[in-house]
Amino acid sequence: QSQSNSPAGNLNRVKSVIAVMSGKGGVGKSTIAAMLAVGLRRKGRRVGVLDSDITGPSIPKLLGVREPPTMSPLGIMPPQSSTGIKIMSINLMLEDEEQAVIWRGPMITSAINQFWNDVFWGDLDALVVDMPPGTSDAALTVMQSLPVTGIILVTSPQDLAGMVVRKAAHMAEHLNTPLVGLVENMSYVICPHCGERYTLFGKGDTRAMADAFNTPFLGEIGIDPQMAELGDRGAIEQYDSEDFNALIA
Amino acid sequence: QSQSNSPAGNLNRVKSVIAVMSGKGGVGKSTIAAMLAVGLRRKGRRVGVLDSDITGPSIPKLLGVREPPTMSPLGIMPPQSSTGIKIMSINLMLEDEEQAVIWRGPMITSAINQFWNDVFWGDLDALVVDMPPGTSDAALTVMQSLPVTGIILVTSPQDLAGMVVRKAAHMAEHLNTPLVGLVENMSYVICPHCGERYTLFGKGDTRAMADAFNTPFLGEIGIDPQMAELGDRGAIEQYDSEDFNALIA
Ligand SMILES: Nc1ncnc2c1ncn2[C@@H]1O[C@H](COP(=O)(O)OP(=O)(O)O)[C@@H](O)[C@H]1O
Ligand SMILES: Nc1ncnc2c1ncn2[C@@H]1O[C@H](COP(=O)(O)OP(=O)(O)O)[C@@H](O)[C@H]1O
Ligand SMILES: [Zn+2]
Repeated sequence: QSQSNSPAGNLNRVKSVIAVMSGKGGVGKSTIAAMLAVGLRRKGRRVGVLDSDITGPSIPKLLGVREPPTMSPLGIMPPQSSTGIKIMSINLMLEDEEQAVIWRGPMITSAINQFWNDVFWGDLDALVVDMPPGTSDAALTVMQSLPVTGIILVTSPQDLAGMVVRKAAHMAEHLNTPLVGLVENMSYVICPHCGERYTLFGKGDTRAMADAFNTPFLGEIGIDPQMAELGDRGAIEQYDSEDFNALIA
Repeated sequence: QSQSNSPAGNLNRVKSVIAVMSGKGGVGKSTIAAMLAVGLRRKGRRVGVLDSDITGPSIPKLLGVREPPTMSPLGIMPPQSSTGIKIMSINLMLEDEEQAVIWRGPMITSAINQFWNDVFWGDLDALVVDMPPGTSDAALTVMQSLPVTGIILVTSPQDLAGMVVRKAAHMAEHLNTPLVGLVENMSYVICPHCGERYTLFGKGDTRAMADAFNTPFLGEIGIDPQMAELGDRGAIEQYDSEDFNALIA
């Protein structure tokens, strides 16, 4: 399981690894990955999040964590969020969260391998892996080097997004990585003035996509300004909504 | 200018190369790149679009082009959109637009180099380059191998997006690639029922970002369901709006 340089790889006991992927950027993958960890944590599970988006990391900001990891004889010790979610991300190792990480594929691959092998995650019920957009080095490294239990695919209603998300689904099939299910995000919006519910990005064919890949449709999430705002303030752990509760149930 | 295997590299006369970048996915980068090309074409310019998002290509779908490129003694001949915009994208070379392209960095780099060196673009007033999310192989290859005249940065109002877009701006600075300006997309929405204008993703600090990078703020674009719909139908060339006209002016 581990080509670790540190004892961590041999000490870690991670029961399941859930990768959250979309292929397409901006569909809400990181927010849903963070909320999945929050939901599991609310049920008392021991949870970690591995941010495999090396050049566009969002997890520390969403969960309000700025503290860098520390080194110990056991390995790299991941900082924790306010509710006790362990986090590992390249952004925690930068002086400034806006610093560019201008790395080609091999550096991305070795960073992800280090996050899996050399971080002392300890005993976890679940490790959530937030994936970057695309089907390149990071996605290959996660699916080939981590014992991924399953992938949650996130899409938004537009055909354009769906086309790229299907590429990610095909990638999972090629690499024999099971799909846990498919979530549609940004499905509708409710006007704060008149209360009408309407769609901004059309009516997606996400259920048909779930059927095509023989995987459950896990539900729709509406656009909620409060989610974006709490995410920007590093307080996504305070977010609560019917859509998310139904998803995490 | 060219390490070309074909005569194209020596015959092409491209007056300017404008890269549209964000670092963050889903902010509208591809749609704005396509609309920039459409706007220039409406003014009678000879325009091409190079889709450097190899694993998540959107340009052919937005511009409604399915015809594959053809080989000629001059090089790879790019198909054209209905209004005459030349296009080159990996998606035009696939049997099925949903097929996954599971390539690591070096393959991505060589594809982008081929799109620049071996495609017979001919005489162009402008080549628009649509960039993928991230600051990895594709972005490095475009900035190091193409004579980029300038970069248009696209962000959305959320702080989370802004943080990652600033990484892209820092990358451009490190690579001495000039910034043309900064566009904020998804800035507001107008309710189709009551006509109220409101924000979904907060009030961005994009003007402050433009100042910080000493580059012009090029304007705001609202969320318009018609833009997503025309994009999904491959008819973005029919889109028209005050926000876009102000941007392209
Ligand atoms: N359902 C939603 N309602 C409101 N804002 C959302 C929603 N989903 C995502 N967002 C916001 O949109 C932005 C993009 O989401 P993010 O999780 O970063 O997407 P990805 O990881 O796919 O690029 C973030 O600022 C996030 O807060
Ligand atoms: N201002 C807007 N109004 C409505 N839909 C938009 C707007 N900007 C982008 N979109 C839609 O959002 C999706 C993402 O846009 P895209 O151009 O693919 O972003 P990126 O290239 O940054 O990933 C597309 O389906 C597009 O049609
Ligand atoms: Zn309304």
